[in-house]
Amino acid sequence: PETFRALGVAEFFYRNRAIAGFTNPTRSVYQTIRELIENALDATEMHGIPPDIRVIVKKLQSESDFDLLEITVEDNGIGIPPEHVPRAFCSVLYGSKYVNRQSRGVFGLGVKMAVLYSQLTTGRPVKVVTSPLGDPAVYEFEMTIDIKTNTPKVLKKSVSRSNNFQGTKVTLYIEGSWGSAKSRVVEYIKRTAIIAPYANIYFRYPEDDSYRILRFSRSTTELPPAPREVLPHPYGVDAERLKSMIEHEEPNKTLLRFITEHFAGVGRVTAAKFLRESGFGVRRTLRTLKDKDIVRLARAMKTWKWKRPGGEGLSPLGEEILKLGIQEVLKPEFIATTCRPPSSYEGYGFIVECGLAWGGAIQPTQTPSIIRFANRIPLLYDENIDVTRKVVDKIDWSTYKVAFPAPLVVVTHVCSTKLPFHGLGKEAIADIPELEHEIEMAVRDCARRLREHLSKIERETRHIRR
Amino acid sequence: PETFRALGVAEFFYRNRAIAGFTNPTRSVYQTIRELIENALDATEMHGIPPDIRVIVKKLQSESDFDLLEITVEDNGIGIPPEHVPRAFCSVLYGSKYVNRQSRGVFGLGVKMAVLYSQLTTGRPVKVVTSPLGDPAVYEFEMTIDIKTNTPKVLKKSVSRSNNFQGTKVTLYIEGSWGSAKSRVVEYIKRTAIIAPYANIYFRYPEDDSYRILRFSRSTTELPPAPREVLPHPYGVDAERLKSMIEHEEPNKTLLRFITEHFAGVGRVTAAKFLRESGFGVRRTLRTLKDKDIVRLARAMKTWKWKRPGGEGLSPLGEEILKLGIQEVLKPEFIATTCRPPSSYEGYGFIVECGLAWGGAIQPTQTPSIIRFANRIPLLYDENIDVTRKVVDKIDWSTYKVAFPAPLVVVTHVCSTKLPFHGLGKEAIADIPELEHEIEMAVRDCARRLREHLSKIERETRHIRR
Ligand SMILES: Nc1ncnc2c1ncn2[C@@H]1O[C@H](COP(=O)(O)OP(=O)(O)OP(=O)(O)O)[C@@H](O)[C@H]1O
Ligand SMILES: Nc1ncnc2c1ncn2[C@@H]1O[C@H](COP(=O)(O)OP(=O)(O)OP(=O)(O)O)[C@@H](O)[C@H]1O
Ligand SMILES: [Mg+2]
Ligand SMILES: [Mg+2]
Repeated sequence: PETFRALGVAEFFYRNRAIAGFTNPTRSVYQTIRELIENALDATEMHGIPPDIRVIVKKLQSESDFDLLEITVEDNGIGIPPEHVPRAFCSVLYGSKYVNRQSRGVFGLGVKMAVLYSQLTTGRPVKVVTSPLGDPAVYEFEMTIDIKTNTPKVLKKSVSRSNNFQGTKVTLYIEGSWGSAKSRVVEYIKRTAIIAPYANIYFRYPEDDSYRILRFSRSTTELPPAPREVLPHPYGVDAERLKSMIEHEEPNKTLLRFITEHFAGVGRVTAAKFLRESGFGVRRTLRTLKDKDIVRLARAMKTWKWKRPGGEGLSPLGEEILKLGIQEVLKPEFIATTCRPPSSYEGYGFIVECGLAWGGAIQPTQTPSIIRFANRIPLLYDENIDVTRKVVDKIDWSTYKVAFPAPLVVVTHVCSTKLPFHGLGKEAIADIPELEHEIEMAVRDCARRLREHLSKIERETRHIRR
Repeated sequence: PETFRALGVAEFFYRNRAIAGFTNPTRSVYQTIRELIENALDATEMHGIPPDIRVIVKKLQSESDFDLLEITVEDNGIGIPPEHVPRAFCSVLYGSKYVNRQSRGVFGLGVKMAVLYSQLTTGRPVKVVTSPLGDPAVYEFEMTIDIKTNTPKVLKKSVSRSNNFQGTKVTLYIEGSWGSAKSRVVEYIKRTAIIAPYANIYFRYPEDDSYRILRFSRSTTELPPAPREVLPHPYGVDAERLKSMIEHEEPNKTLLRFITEHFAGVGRVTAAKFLRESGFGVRRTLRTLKDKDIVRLARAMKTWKWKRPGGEGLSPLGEEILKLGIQEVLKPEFIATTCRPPSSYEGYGFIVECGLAWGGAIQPTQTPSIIRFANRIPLLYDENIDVTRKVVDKIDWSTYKVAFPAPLVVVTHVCSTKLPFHGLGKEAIADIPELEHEIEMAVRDCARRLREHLSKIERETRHIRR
């Protein structure tokens, strides 16, 4: 006889933490650090604050085969209001990024996974010091997650006067393998800095019996435009979502008003045309819709010919940052960059930017190397199921005069209000057809310019030989 | 200023359904069907009942660009007690497989994802008819999920007298792309049947404007031994889990009794030795343990030299079923199979079985083809991040006299009390080091026998030529 039970959501993610990137002691160290850094960058850059980020990894006296690490990430961001701190750090599925806007964070889970991992390896509470924007006080918390109930346990809390501190500082204690994680963490931070020339990043970490410091100083205070929250697009609708939107609306509102107010890029004329052609009265009120009408309305919205979403609210890197970053990290002899026009999938807008680097300091490889970014996050793992790898592998590079081994690196950045991540660990992007198409167009665009460059070199070489 | 909110767990999985395999209208059809079939097989085979499974896919009149499908899966399994039916189908993270036992289901999520998908595409409720083992009544339900609260809404419920029906029948209405899903679903069902010669499987599905029937009749009523629930192993422990186990115990129980009762393969002598060597009194009671003692105890358990888990409770396919299945589906000229001794990772036991097929009806390919199974589930997607693909690709096949293109297929089956799935869609197995090692040993074992076979053919061919 089977024994039924409900599993608490915190317990579910604790048991299945491998699915959120906490697979082994090396990757868990990497995931912990990156979740904290991504929160810090969201808290600064998305709010017009040039980021000052400090990342300190300390090795403490370990009582096991693994390293005992103290991880601290500090930022000068907007901070967290004290009434939200306990749940933001110790209640799974709690956050401020559940809106239709481009951001690094998406699941309301990241820092909680790190806290869970810290708790299960060391039992030590997470320490958070924060002073929210405009608040003269500084709040200090020490907390753990009660896994059974998914609620925070605040062990210590204090308030003090701010001495000019504004932002957030998070400290966690975890067990893991620093030795094998180090190169990945260093690479992650370098790549983050490369595409964020407006950020100061200070990274101090253990090396042999001492420490090493990696410092990136900002070369500009000019930030990219902050991403904006946008209304959903009709192509992203489904019966459940529509039902939920209607439930929260005034019952006497007309369908015409409902559609123009709730959906992006739908003006009164378009909305009226859509409603009439789909068999709905423009003055019909929401209260008159039965469930099967809502299903019919959702279907009609999904199949009608709307103007597709543009890049509204999106914040791409820009070709200048992409070029500079590629130059700095790869030191190639040739670079081609491109930015595709905005596109969308299922109603979510996205923009693909691509850079191709050739020669110079690049080591030849049997297949093109790829460097991936998504919503400004460097993606280092799970390359084999990433859409960029798929695109780069299906291209016949001989048509672009490339013969392997070749010194070729393809760099891609995708930004979107909803990135189609493969997994909760945010490491690979799924091969959604529209996205795959745009990446392919971008790569081929750059590849054509590489071909011109290689042809030019070929002609010059023949010329010299005469 | 950021707006904080808690996201309900049902809403989280609804929004992120792509991460659970519901990525597009083709794969969503596949995922819906397989989640139902896996539940049906768990309900029969794991309880000593030779499975009779009926899978009916019907195309209904569609009002959109997509197919409207009625999916029905019926089994003769142990059924579901009526008090559990609503939550089993309409409350995310509810199920009977949260125990340490080999089963197809693991997350308590699968059928709910199918119900969510059905609800958001068609708005129609799920229909469940069930008669639990030993219960003369038949219960019929029509239900939906209230996504906001993660609770079931029972729209209809009726009880009637059973006319010999025992088992469960689930009917869902979904929108999706049957045309592109068909070949995957057919392949999934064929592969399921191939390794379950004790099952009757009847599959009726749309083809052109009509239907096609695929029928597998059992060739034996002998079932493999049912997997058994086993105690956790000390290597699988962590501070949180230990704390939770201790909280549920009598406070006056001694550490010695606690360890021998709660952990697999730990006898009194071993437990006493472990406790003394780790600095804990054997008669010390649980109530005297502070949090930091529990952390220290967990660490000690993780690093001590315990006898590793064996295959206790596991139920492998067996080489006979593996051979017969490979013969039937691939019709090769040569087969080698092997079963590795039980191994474990992080305290979870697993067994790797492998088969290698060569020639005959197999078409030559540029790299070896692979056919994967895990806990008897055929894995058809995400091959590129599966551990079997990684192992097969890193082997230098020329040492086994294989030159590509070659007619070579590698078949693997892994069974475990906890499969290291990459994602919630249960499609690929992560490359845990111990697992990767065992799969490599198994493949090389079979490859050596292939080499003997190919050498023999080589010698015979040279012989004939003289
Ligand atoms: N350094 C920080 N500064 C300001 N706010 C923060 C910081 N770290 C976390 N937060 C807040 O806590 C919330 C929860 O963080 P968490 O990492 O768990 O989720 P997320 O970033 O929203 O999504 P994801 O799971 O993808 O990381 C965030 O949404 C944000 O509002
Ligand atoms: N056909 C069936 N016969 C008997 N019990 C069933 C059947 N289908 C579902 N159940 C019960 O409902 C529970 C929930 O099913 P669900 O598919 O959501 O989760 P699961 O199978 O436990 O795990 P997974 O998410 O990996 O599929 C199961 O654990 C099982 O107890
Ligand atoms: Mg985050
Ligand atoms: Mg299931």
